[in-house]
Amino acid sequence: DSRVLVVINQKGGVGKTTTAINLSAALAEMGQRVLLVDADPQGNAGSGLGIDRNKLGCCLYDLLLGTLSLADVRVETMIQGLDVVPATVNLAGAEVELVVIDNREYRLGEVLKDAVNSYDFVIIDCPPSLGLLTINALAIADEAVIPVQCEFFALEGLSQLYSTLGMIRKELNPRLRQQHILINMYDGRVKLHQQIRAEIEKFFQADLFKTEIPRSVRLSEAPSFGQPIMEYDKSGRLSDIYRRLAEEVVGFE
Amino acid sequence: DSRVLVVINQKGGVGKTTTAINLSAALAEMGQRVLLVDADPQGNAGSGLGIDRNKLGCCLYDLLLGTLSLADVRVETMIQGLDVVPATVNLAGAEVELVVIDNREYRLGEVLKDAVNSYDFVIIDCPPSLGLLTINALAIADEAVIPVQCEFFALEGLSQLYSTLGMIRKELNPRLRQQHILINMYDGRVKLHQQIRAEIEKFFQADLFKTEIPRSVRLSEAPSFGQPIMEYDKSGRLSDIYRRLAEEVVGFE
Ligand SMILES: Nc1ncnc2c1ncn2[C@@H]1O[C@H](COP(=O)(O)OP(=O)(O)OP(=O)(O)O)[C@@H](O)[C@H]1O
Ligand SMILES: Nc1ncnc2c1ncn2[C@@H]1O[C@H](COP(=O)(O)OP(=O)(O)OP(=O)(O)O)[C@@H](O)[C@H]1O
Ligand SMILES: [Mg+2]
Ligand SMILES: [Mg+2]
Repeated sequence: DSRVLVVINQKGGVGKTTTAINLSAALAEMGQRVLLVDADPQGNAGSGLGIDRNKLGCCLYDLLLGTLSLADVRVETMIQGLDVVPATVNLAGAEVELVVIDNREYRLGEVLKDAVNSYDFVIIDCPPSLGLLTINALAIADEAVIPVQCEFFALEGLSQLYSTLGMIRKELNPRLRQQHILINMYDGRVKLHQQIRAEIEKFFQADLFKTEIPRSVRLSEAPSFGQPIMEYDKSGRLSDIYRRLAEEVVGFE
Repeated sequence: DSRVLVVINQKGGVGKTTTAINLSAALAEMGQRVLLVDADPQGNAGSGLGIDRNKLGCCLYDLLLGTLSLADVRVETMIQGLDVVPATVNLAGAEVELVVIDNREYRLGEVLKDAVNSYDFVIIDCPPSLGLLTINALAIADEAVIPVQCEFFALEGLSQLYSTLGMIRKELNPRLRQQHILINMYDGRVKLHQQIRAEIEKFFQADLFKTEIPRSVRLSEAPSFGQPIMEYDKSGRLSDIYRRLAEEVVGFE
């Protein structure tokens, strides 16, 4: 059985997509079979891996509506062992259309049933909201990965996110085992970052990844070449950091 | 009559709230009467001005449901001339509850009718999505302010946003006159920022603000003190830049 990891945070721009792409690629490099599902209508997880959304005929939306199967919408990437279910803008329609169907929270789980047998990891990149697409992802998740910036607004949202996770465990998915907080864009020279990090360590120590991601321009350059950091800067510092993150994730088993 | 400015971008973390808070404060400093409406369930616009959302009894949600009036939910800030309609987490429920009511796109317009007579500017901070709360804000907007980062994913979303604005003009709000793009977190030393900025200038020159906001740690420190930059660093460079931005906005009249 595969492990389903959901990358979530309703705070925007904290590095959900960057984490989803580079963690997926690092796991695939270790020999794991990975399916990256883009559940964000912005479609950044696909485009960050060089998939041109305008050329796509179909995506997660068609899977959710049941008009196509997983085999139809799945796309191979240039990374051995990493496939993607991309998103296009019509996925935004799903948020409204899902509201009126039965079992609306479990729709994604139903359509990804096949995937959990043929991959080691299913990684779901979520939009910056706690709407129905994110709830659908959480309803089938084994673990949640929560990227955070060490800034005021990002810290504020964490307690709200934790109460949502508690509600999901109680009402939709008792299998949601753990959540892991990943500090991202950390700049040790910035006093605010040191202070906020100390707050996160104080309140959320048990859930904190040992690995943390520094701010690095190379990381924000890579998606414009359609590559994960392991391809864009193979022997660079950031590639090693994501390899360490992937080892930590595999070690949680 | 007041001018309604909506700060939008479905890309997360580009600086919507930072722009809404500091532009509102700079306009108030010039003597304009400003109402800042927080339409994002994260509630960052209120907390960035020192309003404790846990102490609030009510918010925009109660206004949308019609259980309270504008006078009940409006909060004065420490800035002369700047009032806020804060958001609490129950606003997230409005996205789903609005789906089933008549005229669901115009609900915000109906409840803010009083405001447009007693303020010079109504500024609405939107969540990072193109859902019903953002559509409600666009349905009553005179102008849209679009903060962008000079990074790959942020540029990708602009053309999607422009087609949404076109749809809004045609179907919901022909009065939506203009949109203005504000470059934010710009770092001239970063090659990617120079390249992306050149792209934005090529395709969106006519809509670009002359003022642009550099990356500055002071700006991300200010909200943790509950202050806009004009209070936190009164004579600093960033305060002057937001004063110039406010003058540019007033000059568009
Ligand atoms: N460690 C880092 N160092 C530098 N830049 C980063 C880092 N992590 C992410 N970025 C950049 O910051 C921006 C925001 O990251 P990203 O888009 O992955 O966040 P997100 O949480 O997925 O955003 P959204 O909420 O819109 O989905 C992107 O331009 C990305 O390239
Ligand atoms: N020019 C700037 N320089 C440095 N930091 C900035 C700047 N503008 C915004 N920030 C910081 O970047 C982060 C994102 O900004 P902000 O929260 O305003 O974006 P947003 O678009 O409102 O996010 P969301 O999509 O979650 O609503 C915040 O921590 C903010 O303090
Ligand atoms: Mg993303
Ligand atoms: Mg915001």
